[in-house]
Amino acid sequence: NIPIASVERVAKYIRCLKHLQKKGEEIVSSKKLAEHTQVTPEQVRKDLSYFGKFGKTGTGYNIKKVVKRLSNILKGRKNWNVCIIGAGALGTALSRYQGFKSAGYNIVALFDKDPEKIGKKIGSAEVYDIKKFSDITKKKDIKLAIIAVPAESIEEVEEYIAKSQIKGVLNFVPVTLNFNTKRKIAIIEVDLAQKLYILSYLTKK
Amino acid sequence: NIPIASVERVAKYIRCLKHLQKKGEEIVSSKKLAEHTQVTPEQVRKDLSYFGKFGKTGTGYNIKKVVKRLSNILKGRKNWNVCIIGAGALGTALSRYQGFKSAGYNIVALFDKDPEKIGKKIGSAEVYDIKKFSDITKKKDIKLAIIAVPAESIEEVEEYIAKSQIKGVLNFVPVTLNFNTKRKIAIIEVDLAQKLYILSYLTKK
Ligand SMILES: NC(=O)c1ccc[n+]([C@@H]2O[C@H](COP(=O)([O-])OP(=O)(O)OC[C@H]3O[C@@H](n4cnc5c(N)ncnc54)[C@H](O)[C@@H]3O)[C@@H](O)[C@H]2O)c1
Ligand SMILES: NC(=O)c1ccc[n+]([C@@H]2O[C@H](COP(=O)([O-])OP(=O)(O)OC[C@H]3O[C@@H](n4cnc5c(N)ncnc54)[C@H](O)[C@@H]3O)[C@@H](O)[C@H]2O)c1
Repeated sequence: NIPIASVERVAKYIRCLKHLQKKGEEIVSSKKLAEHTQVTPEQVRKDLSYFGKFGKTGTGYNIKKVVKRLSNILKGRKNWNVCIIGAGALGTALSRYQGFKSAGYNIVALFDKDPEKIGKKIGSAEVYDIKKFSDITKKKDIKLAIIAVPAESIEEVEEYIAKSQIKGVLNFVPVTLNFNTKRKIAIIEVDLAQKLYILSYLTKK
Repeated sequence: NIPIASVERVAKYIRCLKHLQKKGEEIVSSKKLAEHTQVTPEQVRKDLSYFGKFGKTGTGYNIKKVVKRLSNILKGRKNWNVCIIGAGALGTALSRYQGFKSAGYNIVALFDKDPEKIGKKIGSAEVYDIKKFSDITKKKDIKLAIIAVPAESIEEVEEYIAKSQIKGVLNFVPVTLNFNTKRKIAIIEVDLAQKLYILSYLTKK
């Protein structure tokens, strides 16, 4: 059972390693990986040790092997079908973001209640009526949902999610979620204001 | 000089503490704060020790005092003026997000090159011509910029930023930034795909 703090850092390592891979690099030292992600080399080695024994040559880790193993363990499957609830400004931006697709997360549906938006195509996915949430998420094997609706719509969305087979939720709405179901639903909250706190700290010092 | 990993956790603590404050709570134990942010109580106490001596009663920390001190140190000033470069789907969503304002980060301008967007009001800020970037950021005392343009526009935006007085940048574009200037510019990259890696790990186990 890997500590969540390690999982969070490993997501950063994967991104950094894929970036190095694109530049044609094949080996990386724990020192270099540490510098790119602002942790210590010891922390990098400790985090990676949760994911198995990586044969370390004199010069470092084999990037291809490490990316493959870390991604497999974090993702569990090669591709995930993801939906976005709320086809507004944020939902639209997320639906078009290529970074999800290149990480193996395919946005295959959006849901909204606005008749002006239902039926539209955004990115490579269609906007469906939220009333059809359960049917469509089941049909398209969607287990993950991104929530991007106004705060006042949260209770209604919680109900649709509870009655579906969604297992994980990425929540952008500044409200604590509660699902009226016995099924375990993983929740990650995103608050971009946290990034600005960190940025102002780095800027002022 | 506080380790960046601590600064990142402290941004989470602030958010959690403000949430408890809203619920009317006045004291919090390091155990409770740890549970809410998925770290150990020891880590909480160690992180807070970088920010000063917090008189700890038998039951815990005074929420009001801790939020005030952590925010002051992370922010350095009560309010920051922030601009968004790129008034597209993502830029629009960020401009309307109330979470920035309640943390003391005021979106006071957006910049774009599309004549259809220049002059529009989004959230409580106006969209200006990117050509006027230097003048307007100087006039409005803007030190932080959020970048939300397509990848192909990055070089042009880097030049505008280098020639301005921007000191910190929150970058949503999946490109490594380089600024042709001696001035130190803090950079934080956001890649929401990382959140999905963590979510799929939590979902599958
Ligand atoms: N956490 C962050 O960092 C962050 C950043 C930006 C925005 N946000 C949040 O994201 C949310 C969306 O922001 P936005 O600017 O895209 O808003 P928006 O108003 O542009 O879009 C909201 C969309 O949700 C739809 N909707 C409303 N009720 C619905 C329901 N019951 N079922 C399905 N769809 C419904 C609307 O029709 C609309 O299309 C807001 O809650 C905002 O606070 C968070
Ligand atoms: N990191 C993440 O998690 C994440 C998530 C979503 C989107 N994104 C990225 O954010 C960026 C914006 O996405 P979007 O969906 O809002 O795109 P968009 O096409 O809707 O908006 C881009 C805007 O930038 C403007 N623009 C283009 N060139 C410009 C220039 N030189 N100066 C000023 N403005 C300029 C366009 O006119 C447009 O208004 C993309 O690079 C996308 O990959 C990142």
